Amino acid sequence: GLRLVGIRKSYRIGPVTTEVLRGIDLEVAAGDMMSIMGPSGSGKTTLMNIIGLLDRPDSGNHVLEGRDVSGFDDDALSRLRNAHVGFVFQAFHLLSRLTAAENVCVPLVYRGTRRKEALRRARAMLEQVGMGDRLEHRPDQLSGGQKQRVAIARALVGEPALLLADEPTGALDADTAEETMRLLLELNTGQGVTVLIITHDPTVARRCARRMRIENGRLREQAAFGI
Amino acid sequence: GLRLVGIRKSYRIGPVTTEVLRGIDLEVAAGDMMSIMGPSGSGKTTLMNIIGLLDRPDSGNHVLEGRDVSGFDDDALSRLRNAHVGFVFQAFHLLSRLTAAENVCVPLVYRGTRRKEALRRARAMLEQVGMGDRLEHRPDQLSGGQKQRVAIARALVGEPALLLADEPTGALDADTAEETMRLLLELNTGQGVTVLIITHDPTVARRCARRMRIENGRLREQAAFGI
Ligand SMILES: Nc1ncnc2c1ncn2[C@@H]1O[C@H](COP(=O)(O)OP(=O)(O)OP(=O)(O)O)[C@@H](O)[C@H]1O
Ligand SMILES: Nc1ncnc2c1ncn2[C@@H]1O[C@H](COP(=O)(O)OP(=O)(O)OP(=O)(O)O)[C@@H](O)[C@H]1O
Ligand SMILES: [Mg+2]
Ligand SMILES: [Mg+2]
Repeated sequence: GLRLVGIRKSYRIGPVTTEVLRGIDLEVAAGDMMSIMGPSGSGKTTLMNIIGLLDRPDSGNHVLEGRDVSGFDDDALSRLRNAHVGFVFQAFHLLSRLTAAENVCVPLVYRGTRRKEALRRARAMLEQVGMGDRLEHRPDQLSGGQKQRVAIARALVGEPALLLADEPTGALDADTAEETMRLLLELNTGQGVTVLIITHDPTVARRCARRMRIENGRLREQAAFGI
Repeated sequence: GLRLVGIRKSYRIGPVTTEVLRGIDLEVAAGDMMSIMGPSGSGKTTLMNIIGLLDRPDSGNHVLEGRDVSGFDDDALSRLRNAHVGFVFQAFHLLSRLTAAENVCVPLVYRGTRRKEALRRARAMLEQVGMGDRLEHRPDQLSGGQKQRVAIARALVGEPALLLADEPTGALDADTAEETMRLLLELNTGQGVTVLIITHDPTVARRCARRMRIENGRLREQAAFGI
């Protein structure tokens, strides 16, 4: 699980400071499935980058998998991230010179998995997201939704304890989005993976047991939808 | 308006050929507002790149604003495009070293508009999409939805006769998406702009008077929704 207390983050451009996160408190138990919604520019990606140890808050406490990470140096943060966290970036961030299969291997290569074994697992993961017939395509030879599915496969191939997904269905048609959500739900209920999903799609949020909303830099939990 | 007859397009990677468009026929009258839906990877972006003169089909006829463009060279295609077409790319394609306002100026600079006048029009367009307070931000200082709105402003600033929008609301929350659609509808009904929108969102498609669906490389017009 993870716990955030009083997390603040501002950006400064020249003389102007924009306060984006204004004291975020959040407790996520292991095995939770949680959605985060909020207006464009309200700080969702900023919050997820901090939770995923990709960025540091200006102040506040952050505990991940039982460790207080506020004092960790960059190496310790990336070791903890590589061991526990899978990340689906909003802009996918695929490596343009690698094929789909090679992109999905990247998290395994970081851990020292042998290439043959990494490719086998990458291929299996890409088949699970319906991309078995595009293994050798590079990102510029894939459609928007296909790139997104490669990004999802890369986030899952390392069997992370925590999955952070930033609008994972944004570029997908309704059927493909539904298949993706079924896969994430299966990982959550079947393997106990903790899942945090940023989304603008209410049908995605409705599938999550816990639903948060970010507004004016603060986080509020929403009551469960009337079924 | 525009007319496509028998448009075909295949991609080849090594020994494998993927036939994406298999004989597309499409007639769009000036002032039409049309949506295009279809599964991820079905050829929507490929089709829009051809309609917008950014790519050439393998075969077929293409008439835009009364001209048969099949024989045009690259310079003639880009002159026609810069004069008539506004494009919202699926991946935004903002220039990373320019600010939001400078990015929106680009189509006007191409036409030789003086810098002061271009910046004035860019600022007005960015205010219309709710980005008046981010004029000096560069793309990496904007959120996903904010980048999308800059891309929309850039497509509209040149007052094109034809607007091609590839998932223009994909990164937007419901309220911002609604505001964007209202702006596009106002341009269509108020100024007679022809609008083609690729979308995965049925609430966006429902706002369009004509709705197409692409499947197995062919295009089929959908009957109007029951109101
Ligand atoms: N340069 C390329 N080389 C080979 N195949 C390509 C190339 N570009 C696209 N493709 C393939 O062409 C097909 C159509 O891609 P396109 O981008 O038009 O799909 P799309 O309908 O826009 O999908 P999405 O909704 O995911 O954006 C895909 O299957 C894709 O893999
Ligand atoms: N490097 C930066 N410098 C200055 N401001 C920034 C920077 N990065 C982000 N911002 C600002 O921080 C705010 C939050 O951005 P963030 O990307 O977290 O929004 P978001 O909720 O993910 O929005 P979206 O739904 O559009 O993706 C935005 O208003 C944005 O302009
Ligand atoms: Mg975001
Ligand atoms: Mg596309």
